[in-house]
Amino acid sequence: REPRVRDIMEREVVTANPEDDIQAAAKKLIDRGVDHLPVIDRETGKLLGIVTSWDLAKAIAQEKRTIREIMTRRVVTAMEDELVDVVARRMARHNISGVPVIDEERRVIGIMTTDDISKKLVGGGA
Amino acid sequence: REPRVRDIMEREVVTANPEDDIQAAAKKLIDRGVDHLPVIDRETGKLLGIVTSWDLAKAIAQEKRTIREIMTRRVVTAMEDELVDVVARRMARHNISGVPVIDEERRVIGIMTTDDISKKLVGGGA
Ligand SMILES: C[S@@+](CC[C@H](N)C(=O)[O-])C[C@H]1O[C@@H](n2cnc3c(N)ncnc32)[C@H](O)[C@@H]1O
Ligand SMILES: C[S@@+](CC[C@H](N)C(=O)[O-])C[C@H]1O[C@@H](n2cnc3c(N)ncnc32)[C@H](O)[C@@H]1O
Repeated sequence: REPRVRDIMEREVVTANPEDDIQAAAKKLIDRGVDHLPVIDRETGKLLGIVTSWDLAKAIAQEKRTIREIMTRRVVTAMEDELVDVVARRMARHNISGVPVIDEERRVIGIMTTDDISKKLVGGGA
Repeated sequence: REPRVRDIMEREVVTANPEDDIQAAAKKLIDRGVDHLPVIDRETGKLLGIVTSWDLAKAIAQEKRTIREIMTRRVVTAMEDELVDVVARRMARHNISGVPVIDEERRVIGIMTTDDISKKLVGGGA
């Protein structure tokens, strides 16, 4: 059986708010050892954008200060019932390392990264 | 035939020097759209450490200024004739997304990331 996103996605997602400052976002990434922060609207819980450690590198290179300035708004996402290789192709096409997994109401229910795909390839060996 | 590191590694590696400042390293990552910078000794060409966009996030969180302060010195590496799944297991064990590929003299001849492994899984589909 072909693996689906729900089989390998992480369900505990670290998220950010658009009014967070860059240092608060950086601390979340460091505390949890992750690279991706979906940005969530506090009122609705819906996906607004995404910030990665790469965007924080961009903040240093371009001297930007807030999450709103550096977050990507057109987010590439996945649904949990999609085939992993279809989503892996989508990530390769956009040169990105991870996608938030959303439900029909655009709420974030998980995240899948190329690290998760690579682990699946070797039977999750760690 | 089981894929080996040489079959999927990137051969054009973006590198940094230990005396680079953080903004110079950030600009290299952004200009090339990558996350990993092996740090190379200018005199010998040998691998000294590694800096990733995650380390730049750390520099923001912890207010550090130089590559020397934030680079990781004990670098997890691979040789080009190793099996991809052996190296993928090594990356999963260390929770890292990429390894420099080195020769017998510890010179960097390539880099392999979980993005490269994920692309290989789908036949490099882009
Ligand atoms: C081109 S990628 C290259 C670096 C790295 N591999 C990464 O995924 O961040 C960097 C840019 O992609 C964006 N990005 C990352 N994941 C994304 C996603 N799921 N949807 C849209 N943009 C995304 C980031 O916000 C960042 O601006
Ligand atoms: C624990 S990982 C988690 C974030 C991300 N997945 C990454 O690979 O950077 C972050 C730390 O791993 C280190 N790192 C990344 N690649 C490495 C490698 N090949 N060998 C040793 N350390 C590495 C980075 O320098 C950084 O301090």
